[in-house]
Amino acid sequence: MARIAVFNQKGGVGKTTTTLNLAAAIAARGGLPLAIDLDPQAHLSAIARAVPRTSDGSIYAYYRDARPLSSLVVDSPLGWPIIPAHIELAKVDTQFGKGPNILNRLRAGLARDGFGEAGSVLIDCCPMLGVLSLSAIFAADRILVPVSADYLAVKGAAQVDRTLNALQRVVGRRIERRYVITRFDQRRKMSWDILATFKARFGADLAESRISENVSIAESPSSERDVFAHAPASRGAADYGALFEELEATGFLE
Amino acid sequence: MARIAVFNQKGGVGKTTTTLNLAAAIAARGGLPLAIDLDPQAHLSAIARAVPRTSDGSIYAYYRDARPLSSLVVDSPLGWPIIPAHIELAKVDTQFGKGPNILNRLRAGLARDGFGEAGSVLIDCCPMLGVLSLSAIFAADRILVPVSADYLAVKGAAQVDRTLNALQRVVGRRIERRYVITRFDQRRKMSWDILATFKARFGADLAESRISENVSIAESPSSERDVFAHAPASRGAADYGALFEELEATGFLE
Ligand SMILES: Nc1ncnc2c1ncn2[C@@H]1O[C@H](COP(=O)(O)OP(=O)(O)OP(=O)(O)O)[C@@H](O)[C@H]1O
Ligand SMILES: Nc1ncnc2c1ncn2[C@@H]1O[C@H](COP(=O)(O)OP(=O)(O)OP(=O)(O)O)[C@@H](O)[C@H]1O
Ligand SMILES: [Mg+2]
Ligand SMILES: [Mg+2]
Repeated sequence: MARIAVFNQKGGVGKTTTTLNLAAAIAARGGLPLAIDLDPQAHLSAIARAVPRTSDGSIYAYYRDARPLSSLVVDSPLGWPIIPAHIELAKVDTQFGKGPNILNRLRAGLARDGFGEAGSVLIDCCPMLGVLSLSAIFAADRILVPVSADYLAVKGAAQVDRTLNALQRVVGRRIERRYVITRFDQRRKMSWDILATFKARFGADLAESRISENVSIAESPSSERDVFAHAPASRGAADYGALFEELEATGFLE
Repeated sequence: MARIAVFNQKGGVGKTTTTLNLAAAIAARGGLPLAIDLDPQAHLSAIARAVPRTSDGSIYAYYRDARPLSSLVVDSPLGWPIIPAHIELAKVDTQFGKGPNILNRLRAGLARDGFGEAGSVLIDCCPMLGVLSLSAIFAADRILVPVSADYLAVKGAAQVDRTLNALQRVVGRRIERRYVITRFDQRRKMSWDILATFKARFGADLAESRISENVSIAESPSSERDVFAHAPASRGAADYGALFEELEATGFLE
């Protein structure tokens, strides 16, 4: 089963939204998703009503005290478990040069506790290419890259591509990735131009399914729910359902 | 004249877009804006066609070699000057604990060269509360906080508020701030609910002017232009013009 880093160094492209709704789709289909919030801003944890009062209950405790990851898993009203983040997690990003092994610690922790063997692990990354996000990329079997359908995100997607290719030389293996267009507004010519650009650039690495700009997707966090619970008949729910189907069928979640 | 940090630790809320279009509005009115790109992802620099080939031509050279900031200013086809960023700037964010004075170096550099005395300095921040963004906040006379009209941005705005209040105790003075709602979609009930929430929370710190969700704003980076040059008759141009007028009239740009 897969360990998937949901990564894009560009801000606001739908990483948290995609982690939330993909985990929900997996759970609805009887899969066993585990979410790991690796963003000190802890937005996914907040939606899951799982933000710990102190960093002791967060993934920072793994880094600081070597607490086993399995001891940090909490259930959530969303219906699937999460290892929450905490603002103190930001200290990890300042630890470059404090030992090259920091980048491998997450991978080691997941392996030690057997995460990703029976179910899918989805790691929500912060919008920065630092120790945390690199740790997620190194820990993952594959990378899911949400890219919003706007020009500044196109620039960001090109950077992600270059970054992953550079990292491949470091890790010595192909880093499997899938780009997913988000916030696609079919009424805008820009959306279609960008779709063409992404198809040309990413080819088979671009998911067929795209996520429409849909108010239900934007609304669901306010009631601390995923889009399926919040608005099951919405376009947003349909689109995330279709994305799940495609990733499942193409073995991306294995 | 003002040194303004355009800051929000949440990603994708319109920091770069607001820096771009506010600088353009200031320049159009005969002001002398200077933009400083403090985001290693250098999106503003890219729109300005000013990304330097090596970090020698970027603000990283100030941090690494103490090159004077005035020597790093370049003109741009946008019509106003910029000190560009570079991916190597990310190294600065890993330098917490390498001396408390790192947070004051930008402020000192601006003062040394007299920036912000004759014109407005706008500092585009990255979506992280690290050394770079904190440096911008410490260097600035006031903070402009774009917040997009969606619930995850509401969470982010609350965090910004708490952060600025905490920093006030550190710097020993009130940190003047203005919140600006961006990506406001008047057709969505959510937008109006969020507007009410922000009014209640931020009161007089909330700008009256808000920036509508407008495709022209999203398109302008693709032709490396601001929205006034790209689509002068658009709603986006009108909204950024109105924001400029309000900030000017209320002395925020002084
Ligand atoms: N398809 C969509 N339709 C409408 N709104 C969306 C959609 N996808 C995301 N959003 C909204 O856009 C905003 C940014 O999304 P999100 O926070 O998931 O991005 P992110 O990449 O995790 O951001 P960050 O870089 O700050 O972590 C959120 O308010 C979210 O609700
Ligand atoms: N008012 C608007 N209408 C339409 N699109 C907008 C608007 N404001 C911003 N955008 C688009 O939203 C995306 C995010 O904006 P932008 O990159 O300026 O945010 P940011 O806060 O600087 O992001 P980051 O945190 O990654 O630096 C961009 O593609 C931009 O073109
Ligand atoms: Mg996020
Ligand atoms: Mg930006």
